[in-house]
Amino acid sequence: MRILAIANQKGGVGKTTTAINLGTALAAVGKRVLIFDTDPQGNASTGVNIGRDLRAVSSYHVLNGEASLTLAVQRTEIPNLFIIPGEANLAGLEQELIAHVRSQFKLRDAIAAHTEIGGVFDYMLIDCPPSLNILTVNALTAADAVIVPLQCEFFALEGINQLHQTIEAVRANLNRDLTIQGIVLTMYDARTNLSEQVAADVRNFFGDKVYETIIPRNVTLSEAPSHGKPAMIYDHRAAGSLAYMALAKELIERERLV
Amino acid sequence: MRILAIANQKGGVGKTTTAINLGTALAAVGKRVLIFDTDPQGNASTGVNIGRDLRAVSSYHVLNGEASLTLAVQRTEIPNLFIIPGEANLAGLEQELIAHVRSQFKLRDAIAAHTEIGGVFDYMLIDCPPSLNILTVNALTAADAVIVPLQCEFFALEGINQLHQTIEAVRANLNRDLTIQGIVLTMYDARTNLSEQVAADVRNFFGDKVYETIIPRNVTLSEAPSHGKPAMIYDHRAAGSLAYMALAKELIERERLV
Ligand SMILES: Nc1ncnc2c1ncn2[C@@H]1O[C@H](COP(=O)(O)OP(=O)(O)OP(=O)(O)O)[C@@H](O)[C@H]1O
Ligand SMILES: Nc1ncnc2c1ncn2[C@@H]1O[C@H](COP(=O)(O)OP(=O)(O)OP(=O)(O)O)[C@@H](O)[C@H]1O
Ligand SMILES: [Mg+2]
Ligand SMILES: [Mg+2]
Repeated sequence: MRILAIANQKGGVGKTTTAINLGTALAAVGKRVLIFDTDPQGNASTGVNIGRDLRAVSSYHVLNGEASLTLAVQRTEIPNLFIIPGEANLAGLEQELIAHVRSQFKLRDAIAAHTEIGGVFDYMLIDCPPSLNILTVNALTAADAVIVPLQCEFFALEGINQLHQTIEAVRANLNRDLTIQGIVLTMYDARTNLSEQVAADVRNFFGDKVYETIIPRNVTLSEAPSHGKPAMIYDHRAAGSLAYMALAKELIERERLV
Repeated sequence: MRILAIANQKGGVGKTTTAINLGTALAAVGKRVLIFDTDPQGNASTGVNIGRDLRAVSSYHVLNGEASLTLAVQRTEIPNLFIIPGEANLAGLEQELIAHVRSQFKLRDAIAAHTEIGGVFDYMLIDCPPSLNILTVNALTAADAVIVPLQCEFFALEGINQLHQTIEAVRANLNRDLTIQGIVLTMYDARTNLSEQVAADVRNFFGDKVYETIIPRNVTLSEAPSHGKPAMIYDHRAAGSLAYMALAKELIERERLV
């Protein structure tokens, strides 16, 4: 099982939308995918139609040791796509874990304790909240690699340095093997110069770490969650759905080289 | 001086854009405004052209007690608009303050210790990061009222309950007088049904707490920060600039009734 953290402390850049739709696209081509939702809002869980009443056992319980990964896994309506839901208790985890010795390793240890999970799934995608807190650090410590959604907006460029430094710090202290799987440009609006400028800057800075695939700004991606479905299921012909299918193919290609 | 926290733990909903442009609009009609930037990304500081080299004294130093409010205040290029910048060290404050007795009152205490600030400014606008952590709690504890930017998207509705609960908890335990000044609908796209549906839902739920003024999705608002200027200065005729001018007038009207 490859563990990919989907992280960026800038808010609203498309982390959850990427976790849901990339996950669905990978599932559509036969990969068995587990989404681990560490966002206290639980948006990824809502996006695959896991209601609040189905989150009694969540990623919070896995991270505080009350539940095993195996216990927390749930099916979704999408074949090959499973989820461990997120919920509001996650917001208090930073304070709860402050005195724990291996507070950054809670997820990594939970995965090591249940190796059968590794045998069942091809990918675990971890949806991170918009901050570099204990939840994101747990994700980076457990992950093999990071996928960074980067919105084609000016403010989104500002945070890239901090994210880079955090990834380096995790690699140096907590997870020697952590790499950047790739940077995906999101909400690209071909009608504005801004998107083009940001995309060019990002490619200059990160080179071929940036996926060829660009996710366009596409209303289907923002409407689909209100129907409890990934965009791929809600409208598989939409530009957003096609882009995430292309991203999945590009990701699999890169993974082949790992 | 009225202290207004601009808060919503959902990421990318327009908190910083509101702090910058509402601040500028209030300054344009003669109010003296201080932006207190608690975001580790420091986007609000960048948006008013305060470079990284000018952030040696920041909101971080005010919140950990190393600097007084008065020392940290800086002019911007905009008349009547001042700022206490944000910077990366803020990200570590949660851990640093964990053992402090009045960790939630750091900002409130700093304001009480320097009453001359209250005499100089009409408004303090606090730009919060996308989480309900110690920085947002400090803002809510110091504030007279909260302005909630709410993006007209489905996921943005999900977090409203949690924010409401946090505001209630702060009101019950830390700041009895805290009220909701208003909810401002942002990134409204008249071409999609989604915006209309979300706006209708929000008005049903919050009634007249929702401002009449709606901020449209407008490329000037996202391009202006790359020029280090608020949209109001970059292009005062743009739809986004006009909307923030209207919001400022509506805010002042509401404040008159307080
Ligand atoms: N390519 C896109 N085109 C149009 N809308 C999009 C696109 N990607 C995401 N969205 C919408 O933009 C908003 C932000 O996206 P999303 O919630 O996935 O970001 P996030 O990084 O997970 O946010 P947070 O930082 O709050 O966790 C959502 O309402 C989503 O539906
Ligand atoms: N009305 C608008 N129309 C178009 N773009 C907008 C609008 N408001 C904000 N933006 C852009 O959307 C992005 C998110 O806005 P902003 O950074 O202000 O949100 P935020 O809530 O402060 O984000 P964070 O949660 O990361 O602090 C920015 O790139 C901004 O320039
Ligand atoms: Mg998210
Ligand atoms: Mg912001």
